[in-house]
Parts: sequence; C-alpha cells; structure tokens
Amino acid sequence: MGRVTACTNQKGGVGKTTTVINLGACLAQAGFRTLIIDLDPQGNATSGLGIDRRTLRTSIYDALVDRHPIEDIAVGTQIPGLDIVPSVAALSGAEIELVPLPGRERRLSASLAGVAGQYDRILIDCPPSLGLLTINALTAADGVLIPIQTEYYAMEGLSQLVNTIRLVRNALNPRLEIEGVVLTMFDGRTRLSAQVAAEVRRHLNGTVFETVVPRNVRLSEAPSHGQPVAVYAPDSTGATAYRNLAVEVAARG
Amino acid sequence: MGRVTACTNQKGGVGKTTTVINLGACLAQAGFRTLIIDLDPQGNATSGLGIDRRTLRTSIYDALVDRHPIEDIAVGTQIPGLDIVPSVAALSGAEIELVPLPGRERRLSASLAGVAGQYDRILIDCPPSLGLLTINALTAADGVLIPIQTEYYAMEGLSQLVNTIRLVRNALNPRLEIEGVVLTMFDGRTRLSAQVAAEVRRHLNGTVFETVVPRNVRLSEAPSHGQPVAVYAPDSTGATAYRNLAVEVAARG
Ligand SMILES: Nc1ncnc2c1ncn2[C@@H]1O[C@H](COP(=O)(O)OP(=O)(O)OP(=O)(O)O)[C@@H](O)[C@H]1O
Ligand SMILES: Nc1ncnc2c1ncn2[C@@H]1O[C@H](COP(=O)(O)OP(=O)(O)OP(=O)(O)O)[C@@H](O)[C@H]1O
Ligand SMILES: [Mg+2]
Ligand SMILES: [Mg+2]
Repeated sequence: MGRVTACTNQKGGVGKTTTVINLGACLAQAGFRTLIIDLDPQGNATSGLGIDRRTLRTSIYDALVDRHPIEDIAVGTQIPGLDIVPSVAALSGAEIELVPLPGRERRLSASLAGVAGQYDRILIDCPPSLGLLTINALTAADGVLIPIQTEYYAMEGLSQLVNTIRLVRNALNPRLEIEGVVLTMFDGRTRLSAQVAAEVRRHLNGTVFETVVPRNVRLSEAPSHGQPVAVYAPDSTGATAYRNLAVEVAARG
Repeated sequence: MGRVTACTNQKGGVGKTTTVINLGACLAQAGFRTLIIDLDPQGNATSGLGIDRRTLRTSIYDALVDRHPIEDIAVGTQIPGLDIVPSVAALSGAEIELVPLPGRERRLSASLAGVAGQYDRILIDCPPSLGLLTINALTAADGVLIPIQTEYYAMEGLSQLVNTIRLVRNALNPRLEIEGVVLTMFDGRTRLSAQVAAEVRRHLNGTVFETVVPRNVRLSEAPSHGQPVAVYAPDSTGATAYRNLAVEVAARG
C-alpha cells in the first residue's frame, strides 16, 4: 500500500508545489513508483511538469465530484515512474460544490483507495488555504509534509495548521501524523533566514528535516521548461537539496 | 467618499500583504487618511504593523459575521494617518459561517459604508484564494490592485482572477475596475524576471504600473520589526519603490 503524503501550508508561496514536483521526481528516480495529485485549482504542479491543461479531458475535479476512477485520470510525465493526476481551473468551484455532498471530506481518500496498490508514494499538492480541498488531502493522508519559508511570516499560521491537523486526526483520520517540516528558500547571505530557521527548529524540534532547500534560481526557472530541477539543472544546489530530502523522506516513510 | 482598493491574487506569496502595508504607509505619509482591512485569517498585515493579535477584543470577523461597526474595531498604527481593522485566526471559519447568511457577498461593503467618509483610501489585504472573503472584498471595492511576482507561475492564475472580477462586476458590483497591476520581487540579475515582466506587460498592456518593486531584503525584514519599510529602512530600494507606487496610485485614484 502506497504511503500518502499531503504537502500543505496555508501561507502562500512557501514552496509547496516546488517541493511536490522535485521530491516526486527524486523519489521516482530512486525507484519508488510515485503519483502526484494536483489539488490546487491553479494547477501549478500540472504545468510545472510540462502538461498543457487545455488538452486535458479529465482531472482531479472529476474524481472528487463525479467519483471518476483515478487510474483513468492519471497521466505519465517525462520522468519514468512519476505520474500525475492533473488539475484544472474548474476545481475552484469544487470547494462550494462538495459542501452538500455526502462524505464531502472523504471524497479524495475514497478515490485513492482504488490506486494505492499501484504506487509506493503518493504526494498531494495543496492550495494555500485550510478549506475543503486541503481537508480532503489531510483525510486521505498518512503524513503531512510542511514546507516553511525562512521568512518572518513563516511562523504566523503554524499553530492554525497544527490545530487543523489535530482536528482532522480526531474526527476523520486517526493515522494522520506530521511527517516533517522542510525549510525552504534559505538565503545564507541574510541574517533573517538563519534567525527564522533557528526559531522553527526550537518550536518544532525533532520534526524538521536536516536538508534545508536553499534559494536557487534554477528551481524557479525549471517549471518554465516543464521539467523538475533534477532534469533541468541536475548539478544545481536546488537539485542536490531535493535529492537529499528524498533520501530523508524515504527513510522516515 | 474614500476610494476602496482590493489587493488580491490567489497565487500565494506574491507580495499582497507587503504591498498593502507599504503602499498604505506611503499614502498616509503623503497626507491621505488611510485604512487597511486585514481580510486574511493569517493576519500578516496585522502583525506586520506591530499589532499583537492576542490583545485584540474585536476584529474584522465581528464586522462580517455580527455586523459590529467598523469604527469600533479599527485601531491606530505607529504611522500617523494609517489605521487598520485587524484580523484573527477565527476569520478562517467565516468562509463557512457566511455561506447561509443573507447578502453573504455584501457583508464587507455594508460595513464599509459606515466609515467611508472618514478615510480617503481604504486598502483590503486578501487571502490567497477566490473564496467568499475575496468575493466580499471585490464587492466592496472601487478598484483591484493585482501584485504579480516576476516568476514563471505568475501568469497561470491570471485569467481565473480576471474572470472572477468580471463575474463580480456583472452580478454584484458594477463599478469594479482593475486599478492596476504591480510587478513585485523583480530580480535584475536573472533573465526570468525580465522575461516574465515583458510577458505581463504584453498581456495586460496599459494596466501595469511603471513602478516595479525589486526583490529587497529590507522588505522581508521590516515586518519582523512591526514596521513598514518607510520607517524601518527609508533609503532602501524597497522603500523608494513603494513611495513611487503611491504617487502613481494616487494619480490614478
Ligand atoms: N528554493 C527556491 N529557490 C528559488 N525559488 C523558489 C524556491 N522554491 C520555490 N521557488 C519559487 O518561488 C515561487 C513560489 O513557490 P511555489 O509556487 O512552489 O510555492 P507554493 O507554496 O506552492 O505557492 P502557492 O501557495 O501559490 O501554492 C515560485 O515561483 C517558485 O518557482
Ligand atoms: N519585494 C520583495 N523583496 C523581498 N521580499 C519580499 C518582497 N515582497 C515580499 N517579500 C517577502 O516575501 C514573502 C511573501 O510576501 P507577502 O507575504 O507579502 O505575500 P502575500 O501575497 O501577501 O502572501 P499570501 O499569499 O500568503 O497572503 C514575505 O516573507 C515577504 O516579506
Ligand atoms: Mg502551489
Ligand atoms: Mg498576505
């Protein structure tokens, strides 16, 4: 049974999509059959892997709202062993459309039950909010991966996120645990990055991964080529960081 | 009557809060009586202006859900002429609590009607989504200010945002217009920033402000001191950019 990891943080722009794409690619290259679920209506994980959203006939929207089987929606990527269930803009209506449906929090976990045997790892890219899409991801997940940008606002929403995880664990998914926190966009030239990193480790000691992802322009260029950084710039500091993170994640998983 | 501007973009981490705080401070220093509305449950605009959220008895939540008068909630900041209606974590429940209420999209515009005469400019900081909180902001606003980060994913959600603005204009608020687009976190050392800036100007020609906000570490340090950059580092490139932006915004307003 594949391990399901939800990558979430309601703070925007902290590196959720970048982490899912690049960790997913590294896990696939290490031999884990990996599936990415793009649960963000913006579809950045879909386009960041080079998939043209206008060509898609089905997406995660169909699985959530019409219970369309996931294996009919998943598509391959240019990385052998890495598939993705893409997202389209229509997904932004799903938050309101799901509200009256039975088992609205469990729609994703029901969908994934059908494919869990075909993958070793499933990574879910969440939108920057704690709404029904993210609740679906937390209900379907074994663990939560929390990217935290090493900037001042990083700690602000953390207690709300940890609270939400606890609520989901108590009411919907007893196996849910925090898999780990990954520090992102670390800039060694500024005092701010080091200060925030130290504070995050103090607050969350033990759950923070050793690997720290540096700020690296190759990571922000890679999606414009539709490639993970492991393909676009394999020798960059960004690619090295995600390879190291994949080793740590696999060891904990 | 004060002009109301909603600062929004569902893409996360593009500089919405940084723009509202620093544009607000510069407008106040230029003599405009300015009110900031923090409509994000994370409350980054509140803490970025040095306000301790734990000490607050009322917040924007009370105005939206219980119709509490805005003038009783607004608090002063250390910038003369700049007030803020703060936000607390409870606001994240408002999206669901507002759904059954009458006129759920107009709760903010009803609240602001009471104070519009006391301020020249009202700036609304939105969360990174197109949910009911952002719809309330668009329904209450005269214009929309759209920060766009000069990174690859910047253009992805733009058509969805423009669509939502059109829907709100047709169904809820006929006066709503796009006030302008501001390019943020521009890094002159990378080709990517210049490429994205050129593409945004091509797509949205005429609405993009001349002022481009550079990536500047002083902007990310200022909130940890609870100050706008105009106070924290008045000679920085970040402070200069927001002063110039305030001149352009005032001229269009
Ligand atoms: N380590 C890094 N170094 C440099 N740029 C990065 C890094 N990680 C992410 N980026 C860039 O920063 C921006 C934000 O990252 P990303 O989109 O992955 O964040 P997110 O949390 O998924 O955002 P959202 O909240 O909108 O979903 C993107 O333009 C991305 O390319
Ligand atoms: N021009 C800039 N130069 C350097 N850092 C910046 C700049 N603008 C914003 N930042 C920093 O980048 C991060 C994201 O900015 P900000 O929080 O203002 O974005 P946002 O769009 O409000 O995010 P959210 O989607 O979570 O509401 C913050 O840590 C902020 O301090
Ligand atoms: Mg994302
Ligand atoms: Mg913000």
